[in-house]
Amino acid sequence: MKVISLANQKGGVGKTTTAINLGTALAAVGQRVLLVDLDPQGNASTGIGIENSARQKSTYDVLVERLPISAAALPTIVPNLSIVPATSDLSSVDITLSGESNRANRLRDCLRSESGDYDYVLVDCPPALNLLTLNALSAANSVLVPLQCEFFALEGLTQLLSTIKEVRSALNPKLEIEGIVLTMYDRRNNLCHQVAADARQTLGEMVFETVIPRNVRLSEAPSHAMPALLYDETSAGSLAYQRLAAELRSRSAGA
Amino acid sequence: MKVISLANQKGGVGKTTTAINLGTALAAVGQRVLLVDLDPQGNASTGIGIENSARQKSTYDVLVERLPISAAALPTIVPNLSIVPATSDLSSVDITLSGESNRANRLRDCLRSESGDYDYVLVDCPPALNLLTLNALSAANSVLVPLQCEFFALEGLTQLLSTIKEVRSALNPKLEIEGIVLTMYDRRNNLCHQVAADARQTLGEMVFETVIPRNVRLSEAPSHAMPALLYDETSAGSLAYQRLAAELRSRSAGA
Ligand SMILES: Nc1ncnc2c1ncn2[C@@H]1O[C@H](COP(=O)(O)OP(=O)(O)OP(=O)(O)O)[C@@H](O)[C@H]1O
Ligand SMILES: Nc1ncnc2c1ncn2[C@@H]1O[C@H](COP(=O)(O)OP(=O)(O)OP(=O)(O)O)[C@@H](O)[C@H]1O
Ligand SMILES: [Mg+2]
Ligand SMILES: [Mg+2]
Repeated sequence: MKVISLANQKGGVGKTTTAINLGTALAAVGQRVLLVDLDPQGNASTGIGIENSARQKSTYDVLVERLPISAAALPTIVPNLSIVPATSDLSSVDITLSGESNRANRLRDCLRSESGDYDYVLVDCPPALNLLTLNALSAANSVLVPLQCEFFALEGLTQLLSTIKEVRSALNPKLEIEGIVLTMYDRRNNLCHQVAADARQTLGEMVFETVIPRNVRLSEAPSHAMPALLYDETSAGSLAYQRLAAELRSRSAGA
Repeated sequence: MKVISLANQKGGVGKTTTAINLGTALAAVGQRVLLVDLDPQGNASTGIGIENSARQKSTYDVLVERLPISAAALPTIVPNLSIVPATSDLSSVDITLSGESNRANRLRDCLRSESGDYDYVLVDCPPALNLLTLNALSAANSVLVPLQCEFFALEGLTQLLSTIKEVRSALNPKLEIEGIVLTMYDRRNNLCHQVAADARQTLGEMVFETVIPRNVRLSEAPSHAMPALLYDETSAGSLAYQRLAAELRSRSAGA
């Protein structure tokens, strides 16, 4: 079982969209995938079609009550893809767990006892370097960083990479960087070219070959409560996430 | 002096872009404006041209050491526009102030003693409903909510509006909603139309007439360390923010 956390404290860069669609693309080729929605906004849960009323058990219960993952995970409309949904209660986790010594390792401990059921676990993080994201980085084998091709997005990367180093020395010595995936790429836009070139120059191999284009079907799909791969399988966005899934598997295999 | 906080826990919706460009548009018509950068990413500080090396005093010192605003505020390349810059230290404020009783009112107390110097104070918030955003909501006369015309963005609005109600009853009884401004509007995109129509239908008068279009000059300007109004004054983005400033002033005057 490989645990990959989708993290970037910069907001709106495509963390949730990547978690949902990469998860679906892996499930589509037979991998058993679990999504863990660690964002109080619950966008991954909504985007994959889990109504609020169905979120009786959630990641809040897993982190705070140590509910086993198997008791919280729900099937989705995608075969081989399950999710532990999120509710807005998650935003109080910083306060609820503030006295606990082991509070950053809660998710890691819960996932440890589930390792037989899934091939991949994808954790969708909120846009902050807070206790929720720390739980995701502590539990992860690797971090996948969606990077929007925009000026502000590049600026936040240094902070994120230094946080990953801190987590590696304090909480999770084996934490690796799975890679950086360029998102919302618009080939007509000079700034995009520039940011992408800068990223490849400074980060080299860490940047995935696959680039996710800006594609309206990716942003329409959540309003139909399904991943883009089901909403419009041959759209540029869906095809890009299928390529990303293939590249992810070949990079891990080669490792 | 009117304190307006730019808040929305959904990431990447245009909080920083609105703070910088609305601030500049108000300064351009003679209003004395202070930006307060409350985001550990420091995007507003970078976007207005404040190098990291110039951020010796920052919002961290204001919140934690109770440094007076006048000792932290820096002039910018825009006449009439100053900024209290942010550094990544801000991300530890939750922990540093965790034992303090009055921790959500730190910014409010600091701004109280500055009221003579500015006509407007715009506070740029991080994408989270955390202690930093609570400080901004406690200090504010009103909240301006940038709303991206996307499905996920609409979903987060309910959480934000209920947090504003909670803050009104617990911390700041006079907190009003200045309005909701639609951002990154692309008239060729059906989803945009739909989200904009939904927002106007459910929120009515709260939604500003002025809509900010998706405009590449707005995302290019920060890489030149200046607001779009200086980078390209006649671009669609700049003109929209000038209209927004005019509408903001006429809405307040009419109040
Ligand atoms: N490649 C793409 N093309 C077009 N739209 C996209 C693309 N990727 C994401 N989006 C849209 O952009 C917005 C931001 O994406 P998303 O919500 O996935 O980012 P996020 O990093 O998870 O945001 P947050 O920081 O709030 O958690 C969403 O409305 C989404 O539908
Ligand atoms: N109207 C617009 N047209 C085109 N690009 C825009 C527009 N508004 C903002 N952007 C770009 O979109 C990205 C997100 O905007 P911005 O950083 O202002 O959002 P934010 O809400 O402050 O994000 P965060 O939640 O991370 O603080 C930035 O790269 C910005 O340059
Ligand atoms: Mg998200
Ligand atoms: Mg911002």
